[in-house]
Amino acid sequence: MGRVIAVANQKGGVGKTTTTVNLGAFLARNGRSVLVVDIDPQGNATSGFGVAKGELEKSAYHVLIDDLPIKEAIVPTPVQGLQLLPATIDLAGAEIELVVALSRETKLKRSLSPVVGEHDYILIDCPPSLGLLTINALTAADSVLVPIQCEFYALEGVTQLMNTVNIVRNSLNPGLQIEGVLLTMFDGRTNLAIQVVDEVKKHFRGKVFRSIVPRNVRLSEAPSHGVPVVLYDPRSRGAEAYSELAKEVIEHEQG
Amino acid sequence: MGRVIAVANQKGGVGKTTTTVNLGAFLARNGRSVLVVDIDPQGNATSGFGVAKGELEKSAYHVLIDDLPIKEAIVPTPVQGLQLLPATIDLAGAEIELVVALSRETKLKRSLSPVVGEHDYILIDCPPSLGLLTINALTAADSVLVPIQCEFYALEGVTQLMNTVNIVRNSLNPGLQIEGVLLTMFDGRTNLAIQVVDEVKKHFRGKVFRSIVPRNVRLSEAPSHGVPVVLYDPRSRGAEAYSELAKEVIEHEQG
Ligand SMILES: Nc1ncnc2c1ncn2[C@@H]1O[C@H](COP(=O)(O)OP(=O)(O)OP(=O)(O)O)[C@@H](O)[C@H]1O
Ligand SMILES: Nc1ncnc2c1ncn2[C@@H]1O[C@H](COP(=O)(O)OP(=O)(O)OP(=O)(O)O)[C@@H](O)[C@H]1O
Ligand SMILES: [Mg+2]
Ligand SMILES: [Mg+2]
Repeated sequence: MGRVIAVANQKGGVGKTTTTVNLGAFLARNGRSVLVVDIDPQGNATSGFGVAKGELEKSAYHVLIDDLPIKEAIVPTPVQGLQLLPATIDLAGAEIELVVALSRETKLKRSLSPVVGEHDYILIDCPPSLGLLTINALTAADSVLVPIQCEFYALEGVTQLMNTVNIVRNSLNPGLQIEGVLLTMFDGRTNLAIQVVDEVKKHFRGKVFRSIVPRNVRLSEAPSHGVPVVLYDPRSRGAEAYSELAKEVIEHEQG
Repeated sequence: MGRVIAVANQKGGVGKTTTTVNLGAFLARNGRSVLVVDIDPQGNATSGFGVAKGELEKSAYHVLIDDLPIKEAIVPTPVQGLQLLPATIDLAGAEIELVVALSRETKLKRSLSPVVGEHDYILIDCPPSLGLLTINALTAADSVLVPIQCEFYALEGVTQLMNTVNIVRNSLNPGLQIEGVLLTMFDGRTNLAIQVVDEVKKHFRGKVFRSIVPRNVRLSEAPSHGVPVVLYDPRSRGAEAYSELAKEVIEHEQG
């Protein structure tokens, strides 16, 4: 039975997409079957796998708004064992269209139900907001993975995110757990980064992944080649960190 | 008559808040009267000026949703000549509440009208989305300043942003101009950054600011001290870049 993990944080640019794409790729490298769901209208996870958005006729928008069966929109990726539900610019209109839809918060959960049993992991890449698209992801998910950038501003939004997770748990998805908090873009040369790491570990006692993702230019170069870092530069420090993270996530499988 | 500039880009973490706070501070240093309007529910611009959000009774939420006169919510900052309309977490609910409000796109424009004549510049820090808060900012603005991070993913969303600017210009704000495109977090050691700069200059011929903001840790440290970089480390490369930017924006005054 597949585990559905939402990768969410309303703070922008903290590494949600980079985490979804690269964690997904390393889970697949470990023999797991993975589906990545891109529900960010920017479609960065879609291009992170080299999928040309302009040529797609079906995408997450049609699944969420037109009730298109999800299997008709899923596409392969360059990573063996990893498939993708792509996002296109149409999705930008979805938030407003969802506002008036019946049972609008559970649309994604219902769309995913035909494929949940076919994948070991379903990773959902969320946009930088706490609107209806992210709420849909939190409602569909078994757990939420929270990337936190090692920067001052990134600490501010965490309370708001946890409040939202609690609201969703109380009203829409009682089983929603925290998969873990991932520290990203760590630059050991700055005091600020070290202070943020201490702060986060204190605040999320026991929920912080051991793996810390360093700032590593190979992670930001890989998407321009349309592949995850495991296919671009597998020996880079960024690749190693996400490989370690995948091992930790797999450790959680035993519960 | 004050110039209203919206700082917007739905891509997350590209430097919207850092630009609003530091451009505002240097415009004030040049003797201009500045009002910064924070309409991002994360309230990063508010803490970037050291304003304690927890102690605020009035904020952008009350101005936008309860029609509180804006002068009752404006607070001073550590920068002489620069005032702030702060944001608190309440604002997160505003997007949904605005959906059903009458003339919902012009709420901010109407709220600002009492103070437009009192400031030389009003800078609006937008959240990382193209929802009703950002639409309100684009409708209230004379021009939009677009920070673009020198990264691959940051290029993807620009077309979507320009589409939105055109839609707002055609239906809500015929006078909306582009103040300029600002390249941020430039790291000259990576090829990727150089490629992105070339790409952006080609795409926005003539609209790209000469100043390019380098990646500089002093910019990310300053907010943890609750002050803009001009008060934290005025001789840093980050401070110099925003000082140059302020001079370019002032050059536009002569139109
Ligand atoms: N560890 C890292 N080292 C260097 N660059 C990174 C790292 N992680 C992410 N990046 C780069 O930083 C930028 C922001 O990361 P990413 O787009 O994954 O964040 P996000 O949270 O998904 O952003 P958004 O809020 O817009 O969805 C991207 O250009 C990405 O390539
Ligand atoms: N030139 C720079 N050099 C180094 N760090 C920077 C620079 N500009 C911004 N930062 C840091 O990068 C992070 C993202 O910047 P910022 O928060 O200003 O972006 P934003 O676009 O406002 O994000 P959001 O989309 O969440 O509103 C912050 O932690 C900030 O301190
Ligand atoms: Mg993303
Ligand atoms: Mg911001």
